Amino acid sequence: IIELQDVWKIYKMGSVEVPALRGVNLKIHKGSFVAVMGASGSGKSTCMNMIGCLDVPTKGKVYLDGQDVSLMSESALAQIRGRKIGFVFQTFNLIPTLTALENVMLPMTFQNIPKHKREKRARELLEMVELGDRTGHKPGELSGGQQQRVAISRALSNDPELVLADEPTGNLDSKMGVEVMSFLSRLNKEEGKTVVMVTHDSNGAKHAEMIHKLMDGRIVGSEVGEGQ
Amino acid sequence: IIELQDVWKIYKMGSVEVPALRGVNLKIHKGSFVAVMGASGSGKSTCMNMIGCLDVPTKGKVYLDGQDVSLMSESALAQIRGRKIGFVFQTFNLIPTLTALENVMLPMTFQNIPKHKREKRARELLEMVELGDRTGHKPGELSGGQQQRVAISRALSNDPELVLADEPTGNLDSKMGVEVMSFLSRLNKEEGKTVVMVTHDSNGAKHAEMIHKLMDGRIVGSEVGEGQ
Ligand SMILES: Nc1ncnc2c1ncn2[C@@H]1O[C@H](COP(=O)(O)OP(=O)(O)OP(=O)(O)O)[C@@H](O)[C@H]1O
Ligand SMILES: Nc1ncnc2c1ncn2[C@@H]1O[C@H](COP(=O)(O)OP(=O)(O)OP(=O)(O)O)[C@@H](O)[C@H]1O
Ligand SMILES: [Mg+2]
Ligand SMILES: [Mg+2]
Repeated sequence: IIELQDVWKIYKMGSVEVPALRGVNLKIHKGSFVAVMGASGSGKSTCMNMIGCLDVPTKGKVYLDGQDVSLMSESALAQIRGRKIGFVFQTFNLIPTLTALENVMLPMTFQNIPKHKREKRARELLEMVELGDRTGHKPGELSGGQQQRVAISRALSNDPELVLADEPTGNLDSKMGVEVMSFLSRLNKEEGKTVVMVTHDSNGAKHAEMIHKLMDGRIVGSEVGEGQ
Repeated sequence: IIELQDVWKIYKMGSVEVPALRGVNLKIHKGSFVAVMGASGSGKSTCMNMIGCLDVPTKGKVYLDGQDVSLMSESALAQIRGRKIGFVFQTFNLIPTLTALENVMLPMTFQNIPKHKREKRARELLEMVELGDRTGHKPGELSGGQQQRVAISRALSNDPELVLADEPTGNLDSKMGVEVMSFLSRLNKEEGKTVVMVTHDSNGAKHAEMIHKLMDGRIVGSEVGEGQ
């Protein structure tokens, strides 16, 4: 479903070059559950941005369902991002002026779903992450872990086939973290969604079928997880 | 050094009341290393804001070195926060338009420290969290865990006697997380700083001398840690 071929990302800061990804080769098959681990600064979020077509490589190619992403129009890409990909950002990226419910409803607006359906689905998603009693709170009126959970619900709002979760449990206690991991596992096993998760939690990573290790912008190892 | 007496924090949202803290009693002695744990939404950050004099209770009292904080002038409080308390925020709160170095130098500006000394100390603090080669990056040019480490360095910028760290390792891989925990432990054992840390990591919490468990806005248990 997604393939990265010799992907490089080099940030230029004046005369200095910062290589965030240095030749990443990665194939993510439809319906798989993949974990990406690695030290802080090793390139995981940059890699996720490539997979989610949110950024373009400096060198190398990204293929989405066999199509070269660099040859697609911005509107075609926007359609795909809106309908097929759900992204849980490491820093949440919630809209501060909207409530939790409105934040989760937002992606559905672009798919022309009627309001009463958007609201019903958003409520269900928030209840699934135990925020049924926080729907009217704005991000600033929520705890860090609650904001993270709203970000998770929002990513699932359009029922995407590909879920990209960048450290989805970093702000959660172990019990809630385990619930989120099982939730992602169920989306994969029962709903057939492709799930790619960046995590620092090696116990959480075990839920995956495959764990890739990133180091200094390169994949240095891949091992089979327990989530077969 | 810090005492919370029957502290309540009740947020009012229209006709709804959200009790974030419901009668918290807590004494933090000078030079101790305390961990606070609890489920997402249980009141940990709210509790830290009380300890750090960043917020006022709805009911109850906060004493800082024996003085009732509600009787202190805003300028006296600002002085204390600037000089005596270093706060690592759960969402970092870095200034997006300043570089990592400038962000770490900022708190020292208000203490009239000359520029060359501010810059030298800021560099040393960033090197301690392995960001010596990222000093010129703005927060948007840093990974999530790198932003978290800048926030840690900034909290230590004025060499405060009280360090409040709200989930300081949430975005860090286990190796860097262990380094930060040992760093906090050293600040306590070797420099005599009082450290209060919110963490979801029970292994990290063991570094503390005392672990308080928060649930639904109340302290429901306290146990001795291994950091004696
Ligand atoms: N401004 C606000 N208005 C209304 N409710 C609020 C506000 N700020 C926080 N809350 C609520 O107060 C409760 C405690 O929040 P707090 O941020 O202290 O939790 P926490 O223990 O730090 O959680 P986490 O581990 O997720 O960071 C939460 O249920 C939250 O929804
Ligand atoms: N806009 C940018 N300009 C310059 N350098 C950048 C930029 N964005 C990221 N970097 C650098 O690229 C490297 C990889 O960043 P990335 O966010 O992918 O790391 P990460 O593995 O997600 O780390 P973490 O676990 O801390 O979130 C980092 O060293 C970072 O400093
Ligand atoms: Mg990252
Ligand atoms: Mg918190």
